[in-house]
Amino acid sequence: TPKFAVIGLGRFGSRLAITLTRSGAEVIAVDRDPKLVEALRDEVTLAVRLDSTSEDALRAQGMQKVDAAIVAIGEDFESSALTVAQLKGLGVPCIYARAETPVQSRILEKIGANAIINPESEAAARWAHRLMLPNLRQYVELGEGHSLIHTVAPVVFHGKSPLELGLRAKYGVNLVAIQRAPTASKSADGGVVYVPTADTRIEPGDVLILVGSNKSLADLPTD
Amino acid sequence: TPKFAVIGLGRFGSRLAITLTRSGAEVIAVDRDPKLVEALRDEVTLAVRLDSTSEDALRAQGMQKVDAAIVAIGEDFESSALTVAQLKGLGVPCIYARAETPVQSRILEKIGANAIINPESEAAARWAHRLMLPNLRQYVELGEGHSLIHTVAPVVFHGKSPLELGLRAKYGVNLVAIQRAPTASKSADGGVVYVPTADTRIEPGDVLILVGSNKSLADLPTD
Ligand SMILES: Nc1ncnc2c1ncn2[C@@H]1O[C@H](COP(=O)(O)OP(=O)(O)OP(=O)(O)O)[C@@H](O)[C@H]1O
Ligand SMILES: Nc1ncnc2c1ncn2[C@@H]1O[C@H](COP(=O)(O)OP(=O)(O)OP(=O)(O)O)[C@@H](O)[C@H]1O
Repeated sequence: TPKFAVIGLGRFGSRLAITLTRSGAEVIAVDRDPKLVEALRDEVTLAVRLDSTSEDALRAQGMQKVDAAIVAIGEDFESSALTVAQLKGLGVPCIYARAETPVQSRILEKIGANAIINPESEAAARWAHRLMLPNLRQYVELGEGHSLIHTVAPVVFHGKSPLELGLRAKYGVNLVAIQRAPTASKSADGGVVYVPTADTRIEPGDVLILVGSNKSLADLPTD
Repeated sequence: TPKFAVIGLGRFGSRLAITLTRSGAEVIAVDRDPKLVEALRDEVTLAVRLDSTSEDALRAQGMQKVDAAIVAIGEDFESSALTVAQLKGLGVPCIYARAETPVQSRILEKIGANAIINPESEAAARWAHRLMLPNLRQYVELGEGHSLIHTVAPVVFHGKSPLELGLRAKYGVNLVAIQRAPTASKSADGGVVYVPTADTRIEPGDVLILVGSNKSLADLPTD
């Protein structure tokens, strides 16, 4: 069973600790704020109040035995940096750390972070993408004039299958998969992905994952 | 040109406003904190100090003429809710609003938000996925025993092409695309995606996007 330490139980850290626990990992969740520790007590393997800048406190909780530690401290960069240094000193094999600027990222990497997390920047990049292409939720340039796109199924496709529509023959695009939202969800991501067969019916609200030349994709009906 | 209003210039809002502007949109960035407005002055089309809960202030800045408004206020839920209501009242066609809990999401949707943004939760879900499958950065169940996965190229694949490796013939998997990190980036996402040909060389660090039966994918070399 993978064993993780999540340090800093703000909105990102607490959500991460809970999600990892529900996915079956062993999670020790750490914060110096007792209210936040208490709130997570039944949601993670072990919720502990401690100051992560103290090497002794970390060692006492067995922090050196985890597979990976995630430092989710957001605004207090010095605490974050010192925590990364302590974890490195304890021999934690994999350290993820949150940073808000490129300078902070470089510093944390020099101190020992293996990868940098920036929830707000990552989310801003995705939402900017989605907003700039309202009918295409995600657009990725594949090079050589081809692309893989996610697009909301146009109305003329509803109730039809790839074969009936002639997606390949008539539109020149390849339907790689269909992302269908679980009924209650309106989130930016998630949803079940189906590998469609020649006669899968496309439903309203489906997000189609298509590959084709940029021209073919641009020529698709948009509604 | 798409025209956006971004209200609330915290870490997420400011990053979003800047990214949208760089992608070619017209962006009016709003905050009641003059320091944050000043910091964005040269990075967006127009940076304005105002209180978004005031309908007159919003109208005076032409807020009713935008294509979409993004309410990126994080911690002050009442400001966020009232702002959404004002934007709805002004007839803004598309409103995205930030919420931190399911209850807040439902309230904002009832008031008029078309979609909900939760940067920390979205990031936590992605990172939990990535952490649980260290050699598979993203795993999506395609149903019917097949999956689409992103996996770091195993060492035995380095320097070889799909044809030389016999990905289809020998491993029974289909290489949909290769995600290659731009050299300076260690971010969780991003990176250029190539549609590989039979003799594209796989490089160390490449993330391979593969489709195949769960058994074939599980049998791939892991390093
Ligand atoms: N030295 C430390 N030891 C333990 N916990 C710490 C330490 N320093 C900060 N923290 C905790 O880290 C948590 C997250 O930090 P902070 O609230 O500054 O980030 P944030 O960016 O607002 O988080 P989010 O955006 O995820 O809500 C806080 O709950 C704080 O108590
Ligand atoms: N009524 C309002 N009018 C204009 N700006 C507002 C209003 N209420 C809050 N804001 C601004 O919204 C911004 C973001 O809110 P806040 O700092 O609470 O969120 P946050 O969750 O910490 O943001 P982030 O995680 O993106 O850094 C703040 O800069 C604040 O000044």
